[in-house]
Amino acid sequence: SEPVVVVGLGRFGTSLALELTRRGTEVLAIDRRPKVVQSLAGHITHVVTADSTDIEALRQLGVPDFYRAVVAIGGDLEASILTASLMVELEIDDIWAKAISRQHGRILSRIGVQHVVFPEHDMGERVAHMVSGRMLDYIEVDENFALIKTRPPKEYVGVPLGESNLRRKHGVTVVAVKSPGEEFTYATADTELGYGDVIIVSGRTEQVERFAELP
Amino acid sequence: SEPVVVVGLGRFGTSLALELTRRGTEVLAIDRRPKVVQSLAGHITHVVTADSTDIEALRQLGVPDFYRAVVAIGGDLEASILTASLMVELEIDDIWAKAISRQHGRILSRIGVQHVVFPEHDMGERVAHMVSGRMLDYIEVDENFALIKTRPPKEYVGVPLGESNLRRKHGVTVVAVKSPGEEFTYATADTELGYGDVIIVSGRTEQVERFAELP
Ligand SMILES: Nc1ncnc2c1ncn2[C@@H]1O[C@H](COP(=O)(O)OP(=O)(O)OP(=O)(O)O)[C@@H](O)[C@H]1O
Ligand SMILES: Nc1ncnc2c1ncn2[C@@H]1O[C@H](COP(=O)(O)OP(=O)(O)OP(=O)(O)O)[C@@H](O)[C@H]1O
Repeated sequence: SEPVVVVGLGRFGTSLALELTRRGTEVLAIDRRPKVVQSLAGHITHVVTADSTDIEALRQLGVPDFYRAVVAIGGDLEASILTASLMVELEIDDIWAKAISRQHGRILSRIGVQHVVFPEHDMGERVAHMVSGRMLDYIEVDENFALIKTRPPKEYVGVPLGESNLRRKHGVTVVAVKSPGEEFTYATADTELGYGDVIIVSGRTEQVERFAELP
Repeated sequence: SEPVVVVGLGRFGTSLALELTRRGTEVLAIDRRPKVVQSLAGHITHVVTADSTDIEALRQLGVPDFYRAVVAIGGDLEASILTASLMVELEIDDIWAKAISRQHGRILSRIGVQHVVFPEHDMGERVAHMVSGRMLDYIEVDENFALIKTRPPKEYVGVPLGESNLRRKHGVTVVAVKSPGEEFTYATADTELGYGDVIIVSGRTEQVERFAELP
């Protein structure tokens, strides 16, 4: 797939750049801190020390030739917004940027960033659901739709899904099942939920949450 | 559900404490920065200024009575580990802690933290999949199983899922479908994918990734 330029090698940017590299995508990673750049040399396709708010530096690095860019600068709002603005000016087609607040995100959108992400904010909400409920994971797909990882309620253990009729009774669908020692496989009408299983359940948010609370 | 004590009101901790409060869970939030505490007073059940590495302060705040705690301190490793260690000492049953590196996470687990989360790292990986592929979202459920949000490949538009036989051909399952202007609803054999639809697809990681790349 197309090469990606990643600016900002904090924890989020580093994880992103490493994962892209691991998946075979060519990455040009830029950070102004030499120590950070040195520690990642060899782990990312190309890592360079540069100031991303300097348009000439970006040009010299060949950034205008990139189709996609990620601005992963959080704490320094000025650097984040300036860098994003330069990416728009250099006509990068697909710009992603991290925002640390709603306001920060709004500014980034207004200057032309197509995809704004809120890593700490989104993870805070996700972990809040895990902490306050019995679910093992919670993913909000939409404002009203969610996917959760949870254990089967006792009353449905040992019953084939086709008989449990979870959709009619609870408005939820079991998507996949993982038995101890095995991997996740998709659920069918014949799938019998086991006591130690972990299940992926989808449905409207309130309904999957309630389902996860069943003993 | 049980009250939760949250230590550390950075972006992650704040988002978590606010989401818990919004969902009706009682929260005691602690941060040593008075400004942060003041800005959140009234938005979280209880917010107090205190040093979480001071066991007496925690006792005075009634922390030992809590069943669950979240240590949301990232940058200050010493404060994170000391605080987590005190939570274990105060016999909090269910401790969650944010870690900013594998090493940090290992230490937290060793001292007795039951749930270690890596917000920036996990989001970095998630966004890496969104940036490098055509998918709209990517959630890793397990090392080998993933859920993605994507658009239907052209060849399956206008065909009922029962006929598309995606499981046999691509090893993936369409979990839910969202048509423009509508909400997500679970997919059935009769569901016909439309051109502007967004679909949630589950399956083994490589298979859902390949499916998302179909034109
Ligand atoms: N103008 C710039 N040019 C290049 N790199 C920059 C610039 N400004 C900031 N950075 C780099 O961006 C990285 C991330 O910035 P910062 O630490 O402020 O973000 P963060 O959101 O707090 O990070 P994390 O992902 O760890 O939460 C840092 O390594 C920093 O050196
Ligand atoms: N000993 C302590 N007692 C109370 N609060 C503390 C203590 N140490 C750190 N904090 C608070 O924890 C909060 C988060 O810490 P820090 O900013 O280092 O983490 P972070 O992971 O970088 O945050 P973010 O979630 O924004 O990425 C800060 O508001 C800080 O004041």
